[in-house]
Formats: sequence, structure tokens, C-alpha cells
Amino acid sequence: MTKKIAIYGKGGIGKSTTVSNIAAIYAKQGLKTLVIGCDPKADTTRTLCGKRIPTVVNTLKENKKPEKEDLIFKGYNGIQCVESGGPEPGIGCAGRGVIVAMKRLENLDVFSENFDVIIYDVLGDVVCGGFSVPLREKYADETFIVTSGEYMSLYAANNISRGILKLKSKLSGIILNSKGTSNEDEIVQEFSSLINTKIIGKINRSELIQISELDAKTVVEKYADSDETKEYEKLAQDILNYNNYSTPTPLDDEVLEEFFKKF
Amino acid sequence: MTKKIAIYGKGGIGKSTTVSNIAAIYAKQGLKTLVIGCDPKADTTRTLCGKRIPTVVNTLKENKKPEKEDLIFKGYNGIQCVESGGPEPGIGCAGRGVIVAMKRLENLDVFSENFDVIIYDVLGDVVCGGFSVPLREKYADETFIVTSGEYMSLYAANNISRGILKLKSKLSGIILNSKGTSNEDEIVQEFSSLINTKIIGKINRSELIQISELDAKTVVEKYADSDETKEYEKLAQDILNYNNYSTPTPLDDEVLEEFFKKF
Ligand SMILES: Nc1ncnc2c1ncn2[C@@H]1O[C@H](COP(=O)(O)OP(=O)(O)O)[C@@H](O)[C@H]1O
Ligand SMILES: Nc1ncnc2c1ncn2[C@@H]1O[C@H](COP(=O)(O)OP(=O)(O)O)[C@@H](O)[C@H]1O
Ligand code: SF4
Ligand SMILES: [Mg+2]
Ligand SMILES: [Mg+2]
Repeated sequence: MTKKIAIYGKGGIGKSTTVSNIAAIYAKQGLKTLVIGCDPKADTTRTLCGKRIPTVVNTLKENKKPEKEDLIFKGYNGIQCVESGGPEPGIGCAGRGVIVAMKRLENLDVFSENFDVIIYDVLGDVVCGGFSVPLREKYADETFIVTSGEYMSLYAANNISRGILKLKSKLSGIILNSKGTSNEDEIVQEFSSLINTKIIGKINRSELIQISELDAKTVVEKYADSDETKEYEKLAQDILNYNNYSTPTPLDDEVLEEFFKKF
Repeated sequence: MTKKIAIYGKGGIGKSTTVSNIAAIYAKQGLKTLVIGCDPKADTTRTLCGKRIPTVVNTLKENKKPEKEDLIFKGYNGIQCVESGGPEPGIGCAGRGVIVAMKRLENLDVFSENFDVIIYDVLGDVVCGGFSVPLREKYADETFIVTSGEYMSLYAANNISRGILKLKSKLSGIILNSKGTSNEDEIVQEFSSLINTKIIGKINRSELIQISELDAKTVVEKYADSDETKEYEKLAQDILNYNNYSTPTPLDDEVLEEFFKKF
């Protein structure tokens, strides 16, 4: 029974960092894992493969009939990695790369292989066009939103939960990727319950995570015995074992503003 | 001769804060000013009108034939304010609100009124669909990008300049909205010249700006004699007097990464 999860959140909030590190944990545990980057930044899998891999969109420019090995690249501990990529800004839909990538992987029967875990890392600044595909087309069964205690990321989380509601999908939980701002835990805790979900796990802010990234590695690979790795272990486990979800109750913009102001 | 400028930048970087404050300066100088919010967040004009105004998209749900006064609201010192709004996340294009708003204002002959300044505040996390309209359709002649020294905002700035290049539009300059990170001035200075533009002005990080926002006012209105207001005065002047622009030379993702790493 493949665990298919989509990770959404504001740009820069820490989706790729979270996705790559929990994927590394799953791979260490011997789980057959597929990571699909659905962010035009196309850098989700950089720390898993040690460098940026070719995107599906760019590969298709040169090769009209790509095989699996032209689109999927093996990374740390055999994790299979795909980057959708995106069209040039200003032209068509930024999410078009995701639509194209999903179709190609579908046609190559990638989704019928027996992966233990499939993780989608999806841009969440807008929830439209290709970026809603993982939810809309049921490529993912569960959605987690990465946020910090900052207003901007909560605004995005609220917006994403509107998309989830609209697309009749389910919200499994909030991943708190700490920025260390004031009252952060309390703010995110209360926000989560206001939108009818809960915090599934928390990752503390840590320089080690950034240092590993500069070395194009996950902290799980580079600092295997660190507290940081233990945190990702716990989060990966909690996500894997979690089989609950809810229909979110997004807040009106004014209500979200008022909520945030009282802190 | 109407000065028509578009302000782009990553979500949360400070576009609305910059736009509302320079608009307030123009209005204080007696310039007939129109501010058009092109961000689904629809809060560009909140500090100019003292509260959130109805968006064009929402107004159209109830009123199929809106007049100017249903879409344009007067704010601080007579500034005329419009919020495009956006469709529900997950449905259609997030930028659709901008397309709809522009058409409506066009049909009501708003653009043929003799404004001295028209400022577009545009989401820049993706440069597609409606969000490229201010550039594509020549609603704006000049584009400025707001950035800080943080990688995420520079990545977005670089992406936006790709959109500008693709749409055969012009980049007038970079507005440095400081986050106070290390080597910020140097990083943004060098980035600007690498993409063939320059820093048009800088706004320092200041609590006063946030305090004013909590009071739904610009710092120009609430703290008229402050250094912060003087900074916006200088920026507004420099933007108004600036009549230069360039074709940007966006960097490849890898080149941008390397550039950032050396700091
Ligand atoms: N818990 C953390 N501690 C320290 N730095 C982090 C943490 N999570 C993310 N970062 C850093 O923040 C930046 C943005 O993270 P990233 O995962 O690329 O965001 P996203 O994929 O959401 O755009 C990266 O430089 C990353 O190293
Ligand atoms: N120079 C500044 N100093 C302090 N706070 C700022 C500054 N510029 C913006 N901010 C704050 O940052 C947040 C995001 O700014 P905003 O203008 O809404 O961003 P955007 O419109 O780009 O999404 C706001 O809370 C705003 O008050
Ligand atoms: S659907 Fe979303 S990603 Fe696609 S063009 Fe519209 S705003 Fe851009
Ligand atoms: Mg990412
Ligand atoms: Mg804004």
C-alpha cells in the first residue's frame, strides 16, 4: 500500500529541505522511495542526488520520447528522483511542468511500480493550474503543509487549505519548520486547530541543515548522528504512521489577520 | 505623461509596503495617483484606505455591471485604489483576477483618465497567466523588482527578470527592501549589475513601518516626520525622475547559486 503524500507550503518555507530529509530517512529504513519535485525551482532533489538533475520539461525539449532513465535519477540510498521543472516565466502556466511530468510518469507506468513512499514537493504560493494537480488528480492521498510562525507562511497555509477544501481533498497535518519567531509554537498550534488540523511534527531551525545543503547533502546523510537527524527520523515516522486527515476549515482573510494580531 | 510602473517581487518581500508608502508620497505632492493591487492577497491598499477594500473579482460576483465607484476606492489624500482579487485557490488561474480587473478598468476608461502615476503591485512568485499581464499588455512601461539580500528573494528577482526578458519588456531597477542579513548591500549590488540593472533605492528595515501597518496606515501618514518617511520620499523621487531601463540578463539557476555561495 503506497504512502502517497504531497507537501505544500509558501516558497522558501522549507518544503524541499523537509522532503529531502524525510525521504533520506525512508531510504535508510530500506523503503522504496520516489521523490517528485513540483516546484519550478527544481531543486528538491539536489541534496539527494548531489547536484541538480535535468527536469522533465527540459529533457522533453531535446527528447520527444524519453525513457524512465531519462526522467528518473537515483540518489542517496537508491531514492528515485524526478524534477518536473517549469516553462519559461511569462509564458503559459508556471504549473504546466507538473502537468506534463505527471502525464509522462503515468505513461511510463511509474505509478504502478510498488513504491513504499511517493512524496510530492509542491509550490504553494498559488494553488492553481499544475500546482493543484497532485491534489486534484489524486496522485497524493495525504497533504501536509509546511509553515513557520510568520504571518506570510500562515497566510499561504490558509490559502492552500482553501485549495484543499475546494478540490475536495484532505489535510493530514501541519509541519512546523521553525523560524524561531516569538510565540511561534503557540501561534502555529492555535492556527492549526482553527483550520481543523493539527501539528504532525516540528523541526527546529538549525545551521547544520544549511551547512549540509551547501554541500548538496541532506543533514540525514552528512550528520547521521545529530539531533537534527533524530528530529527528521521522528517526523518521518510520525508521517508514515499517521493515517488521519480532516476537511480543513480555512479562515477568512480578515479573521486570519485578527488572529495573528493578538499575538 | 502618465508614469506607469509595475512593482514585482517575491511574496512577503515588501511590495505592498513599498507601493503604498511611495503612493502616499506622490499623493502628498499633489500627484493624481492610481494604485492597482495585482496580488491575490488583495491587501496592497489596506494602509491607504484604512481597511481592506472589496476586490474586483468579489464585486463582480454580486454586480455584473459595476461602475467605477464600485471598483475604485479613495484612500489617503485622494489616492485611487483598486484590488483585483483572485479566484478561489485550486480553481483556474490565480492570476485570473488581474486579467478580469484590467479588462473592467479598461472598459470603464479608467486608463484614459489623466493620472500622473499608476502603480501596479504584482505577485512575483510565479510570472505567468494574469501576473504577467501588467508587463505583457503594456499597462506598465517600467518595472521595478523589490528584493532583499536573501537567496529566496534574489531567486524570485532573477525569475521575474526572465519573465521581463521573455515578454520583451524593460527592467528599470531594483528596490532594496532590507532584511538586515549579512553582506546584504554588497550581494544585492552585485546581483543587480550581474542581471544588467542597478539599485534604484533602498529602504531600511524598521519597526515603525510594521507599527503603522498594524494601525492600517502607511508610515508616511502615521509618522510624517520620521527618517522612514524621508527614505520613502527619496525613493519615490528617484523612481519618478528615473527614465532609464535595460533588457535584463537573467542568470542560470546554477550561476545564481554559485554567486550566492561565495558570500
Ligand atoms: N529547519 C531549518 N533550519 C535551518 N535552515 C532551514 C531549515 N529549513 C529550511 N532551511 C533553509 O531555508 C532555505 C529554504 O528552504 P527550502 O527547503 O529550499 O524551501 P522551499 O522548498 O519551501 O522553497 C534553504 O536554504 C534551507 O537550507
Ligand atoms: N522595510 C521594512 N521594515 C520592516 N517591515 C517591513 C518592511 N517592509 C515590509 N515589511 C513588513 O513585511 C511584511 C510583508 O510586507 P508586504 O509589503 O505585505 O509584502 P508583499 O506585498 O511583498 O507580500 C509586512 O508585515 C510589512 O509590514
Ligand atoms: S494557473 Fe497558476 S501557475 Fe498557471 S498561469 Fe495561472 S497563476 Fe500561473
Ligand atoms: Mg523547494
Ligand atoms: Mg503585497
